[in-house]
Amino acid sequence: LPRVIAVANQKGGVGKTTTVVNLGACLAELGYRTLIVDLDPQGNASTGVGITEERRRETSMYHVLIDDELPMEEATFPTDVPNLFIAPASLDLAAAEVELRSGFAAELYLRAAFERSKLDYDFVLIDCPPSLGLLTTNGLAAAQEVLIPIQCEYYALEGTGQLLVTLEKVRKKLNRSLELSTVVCVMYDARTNLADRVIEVVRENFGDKVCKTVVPRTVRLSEAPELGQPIILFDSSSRGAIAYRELAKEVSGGTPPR
Amino acid sequence: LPRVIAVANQKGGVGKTTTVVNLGACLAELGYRTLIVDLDPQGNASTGVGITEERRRETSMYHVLIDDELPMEEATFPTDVPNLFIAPASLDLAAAEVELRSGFAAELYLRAAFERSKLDYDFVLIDCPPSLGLLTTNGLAAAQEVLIPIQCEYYALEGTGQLLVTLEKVRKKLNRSLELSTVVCVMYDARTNLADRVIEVVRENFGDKVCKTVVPRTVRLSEAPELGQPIILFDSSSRGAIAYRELAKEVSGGTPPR
Ligand SMILES: Nc1ncnc2c1ncn2[C@@H]1O[C@H](COP(=O)(O)OP(=O)(O)OP(=O)(O)O)[C@@H](O)[C@H]1O
Ligand SMILES: Nc1ncnc2c1ncn2[C@@H]1O[C@H](COP(=O)(O)OP(=O)(O)OP(=O)(O)O)[C@@H](O)[C@H]1O
Ligand SMILES: [Mg+2]
Ligand SMILES: [Mg+2]
Repeated sequence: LPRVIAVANQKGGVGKTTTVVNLGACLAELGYRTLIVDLDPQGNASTGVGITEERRRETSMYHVLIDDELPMEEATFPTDVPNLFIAPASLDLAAAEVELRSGFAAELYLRAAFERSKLDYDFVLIDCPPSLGLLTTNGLAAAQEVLIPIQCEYYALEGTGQLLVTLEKVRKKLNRSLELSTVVCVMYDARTNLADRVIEVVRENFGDKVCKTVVPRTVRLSEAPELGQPIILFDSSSRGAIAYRELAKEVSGGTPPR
Repeated sequence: LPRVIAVANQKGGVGKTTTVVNLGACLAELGYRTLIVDLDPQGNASTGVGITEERRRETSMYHVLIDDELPMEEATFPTDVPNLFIAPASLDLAAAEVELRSGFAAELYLRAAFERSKLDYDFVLIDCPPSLGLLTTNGLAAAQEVLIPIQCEYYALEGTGQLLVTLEKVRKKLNRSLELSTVVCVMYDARTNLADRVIEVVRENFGDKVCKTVVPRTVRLSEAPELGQPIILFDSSSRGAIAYRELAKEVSGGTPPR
């Protein structure tokens, strides 16, 4: 059974997508069969692994959520990275938020989709949009673990309280097994000691859930999405690639099962 | 009557709050009486001008939206910048999204609040959360203009189509006078020519709505929120302060009326 990890934080632009794409690629490189599920209507994770808008219109996570017979396999594509697969988002996913709300148990559509699918993976990473709405709740209800990326900037600290309250609500009402397993400090900018103060606060609040690996802010990481490539393809020896490889080892705990 | 400008973009972390706080402060410095309305439950704009969590719990935008007799004046506070005022957000604003949805014309609560208030300002800037949900729709329905900050990075380009579709829907169904008046390129990082390519695409798509002023990515801008100060108080001669002063002149067109 795969480890299903929702990558969530309602604060915007804190590296959720960048972490899903690059942690996913590095887990795949280690030999873990990994699926990225893109729940953000903007489809940044789909773009980040090179899936064009056209391809997404055919079948995407929108169709899987709306049609309760369609298994994940029907909307899953391979990527340029061996062992890495993607179930892309499309723009009509934004409409799903409204359409799902009218049905019963609207928060459990993704979990139901996982249950009717053959998830032949070691890891499933779910990229959530920057809100605590229905799409993110679906992601949290379908996962066993949550990974929170925290940007090393001041505003990013403010939202974590609200996120923990939401996680608790989801755990009580929708998903007893949900656990905050991993916190990752990202976009660390050595030019300011603000970043060090943020990391200190994060370690105080989250203790040993915080990864030792800190992802630096690097230009190459921000350039890779334009070519639709994870950093290990775009610039394999860059600081960003090294950091996400370290993170993949830390999250996976070492050698793949296959 | 004030110019009411909603600052919106569902892509997260693209400088909405930073633009509201600093454009607001620079308009105030020019002599325009300016109100910041914080519609984001995370309350980053409130923090950015130094309003503490405790102060927000008393009265905030949550109370104004929920209580249809409370005028904006009851939830408005002065800031350390002369001429700059704030109607802060509080965490319970997230609950408002659910509570408002059950009433009639849920999208028009903010407009109704403006109509029952004495808005004695030259500018009202509304900081929207990173989604196209009910709070953002309230902001768009209550404004006459929209300002879209666009981060000079690749993923940030993807969401603009979805945003334009939403603006059109709001214009047709809720607010005939809504106009996309201003697009600002922000967080420009000279270390990569990706930023130049993004600006080129933005100017192609939005023509003369795009401000000449481009806000650079600077460490000082990211440090200012920790002290709860706009950049003109935190480091008045920095590149960030210069850029937002230029932007304020461009948006206001010059001399204040008072
Ligand atoms: N470590 C990093 N170094 C440099 N740039 C980064 C890094 N991580 C992310 N970025 C860039 O910062 C921007 C925000 O990151 P990203 O889109 O991954 O955040 P997000 O949390 O997924 O955003 P949203 O809230 O919109 O979903 C993107 O343009 C991305 O390329
Ligand atoms: N020009 C800039 N230079 C450096 N840092 C910046 C700049 N503009 C914004 N930032 C920083 O980038 C982060 C994101 O900016 P900000 O919070 O203003 O974006 P936002 O669009 O309001 O985010 P959200 O989508 O969560 O509301 C913040 O930590 C902020 O301090
Ligand atoms: Mg994202
Ligand atoms: Mg903001």
